[in-house]
Amino acid sequence: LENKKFAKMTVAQFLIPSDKVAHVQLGNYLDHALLVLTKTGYSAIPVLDTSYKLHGLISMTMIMDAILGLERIEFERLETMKVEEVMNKDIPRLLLDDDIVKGIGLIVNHPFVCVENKDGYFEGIFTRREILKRLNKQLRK
Amino acid sequence: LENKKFAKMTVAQFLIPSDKVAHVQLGNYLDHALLVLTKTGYSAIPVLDTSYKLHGLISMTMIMDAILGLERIEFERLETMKVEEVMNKDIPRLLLDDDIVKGIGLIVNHPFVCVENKDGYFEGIFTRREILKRLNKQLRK
Ligand SMILES: Nc1ncnc2c1ncn2[C@@H]1O[C@@H]2COP(=O)(O)O[C@H]3[C@@H](O)[C@H](n4cnc5c(N)ncnc54)O[C@@H]3COP(=O)(O)O[C@H]2[C@H]1O
Ligand SMILES: Nc1ncnc2c1ncn2[C@@H]1O[C@@H]2COP(=O)(O)O[C@H]3[C@@H](O)[C@H](n4cnc5c(N)ncnc54)O[C@@H]3COP(=O)(O)O[C@H]2[C@H]1O
Repeated sequence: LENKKFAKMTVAQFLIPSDKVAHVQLGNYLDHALLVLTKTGYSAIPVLDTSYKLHGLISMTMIMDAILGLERIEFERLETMKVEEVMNKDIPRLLLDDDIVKGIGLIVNHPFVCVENKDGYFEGIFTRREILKRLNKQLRK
Repeated sequence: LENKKFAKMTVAQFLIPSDKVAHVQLGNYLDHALLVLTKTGYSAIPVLDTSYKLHGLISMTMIMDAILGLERIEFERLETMKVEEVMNKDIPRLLLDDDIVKGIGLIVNHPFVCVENKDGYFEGIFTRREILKRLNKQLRK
C-alpha cells in the first residue's frame, strides 16, 4: 500500500549533506550573496555562522526587494547591507530522525527544509526533488 | 495500492489555470521582468506572446547572469535587453490530457511545467506543490 512505501522512513534517508549545500555566512554583504546565488543557480540558500549553526534563508527575491527603491534600483545597498538584515529567520527545521511524513508535510509549502542536529548545527537539506524522485520511481514499478 | 491513487489521473486535474499564472510578454525589457518576479515573489515564470502562445521561461538567475559583468553588475543592460535574449526556450511541455505519471516524471527536475493545448496555446502550469499536497494527504489517511 502507498502508506507502506514511504512509511517508517526518516528524513536522514533523503538528506543532501551539508558539504554539498551552497550557503552564505552571517556578516556577508548582499553583493556576495547575490554572486553565490547567481553562480550556483539556486534561488534560495541557507545562512550559517562560522560554527555551522543555522540562522535563516536568503533568496534572490529578498535581495531584490531590499534594493528596489521607489524611483530606481538602489544597487549601492548591495555593498552596505548584510545578509542578516534581509534573510528569513522564521524557517521550519527538521531533525535527522524525524519521520518522513513530517518532512513531506513541510515541503508542500517549502521547496527545501534545513535539517539540524539537536544542538542546532546544520546537517544538510531535505528537498522536494529527492521525494519526487522516489514517488516517480514507485509509480513506474 | 500506491499506483492506483495517482493512476488514471491527468495533468488537467492538477492544473493552475493561465489566468492565475504570472507571466511576461515577448518584447518586455529585463527591468520589467525583474519587477514582476520581485513583486510576485516567483523565481521563474513563463514568457508568452500577445496571442498567449508559450515561448519560454525567465528566472531571476537568468537575468542576473546576463547583467553580471567581469568588473561590475551592468545594471544598464536591464533597460536595453529583452526577455527573449535571456529566457530558456528549451523547456518541457505537457498537454491537459497527459497522464499524471508523465507530469510527475518531469517535475522531478522542474519545479513547474507549462501546459499547452494542441495548437501551442498556454493553458496553465503543473507544479510540484499540487502533487506534494496530494501525496501528503494520502500518506496521512
Ligand atoms: N545546480 C543544480 N543542479 C541540478 N538541479 C538543479 C540545480 N539548481 C536547480 N535545480 C533544480 O531546480 C529545482 C529548484 O531549484 P531552486 O534553486 O529554485 O530551489 C532549490 C534551492 O533553493 C535549494 N537547494 C537544492 N539543492 C541545493 C544545494 N546543493 N545547495 C543549496 N541549496 C540547494 O532547495 C531548493 C529545491 O531544490 P530541488 O533539488 O528540490 O529542486 C531543484 C532542482 O530540481
Ligand atoms: N506567492 C506565493 N504564494 C504561495 N506560495 C508560494 C508563492 N511563491 C512561492 N511559493 C511557494 O514556494 C514554492 C517555490 O516557488 P518558486 O517561485 O521558486 O517556483 C514556482 C514558480 O516558478 C512557478 N509558479 C508557481 N505558481 C505560479 C504562478 N501563479 N504564476 C507564475 N509562476 C508560478 O512554479 C514554481 C513551483 O511552484 P510551487 O507552487 O510548486 O512551489 C512554490 C510554493 O510552494
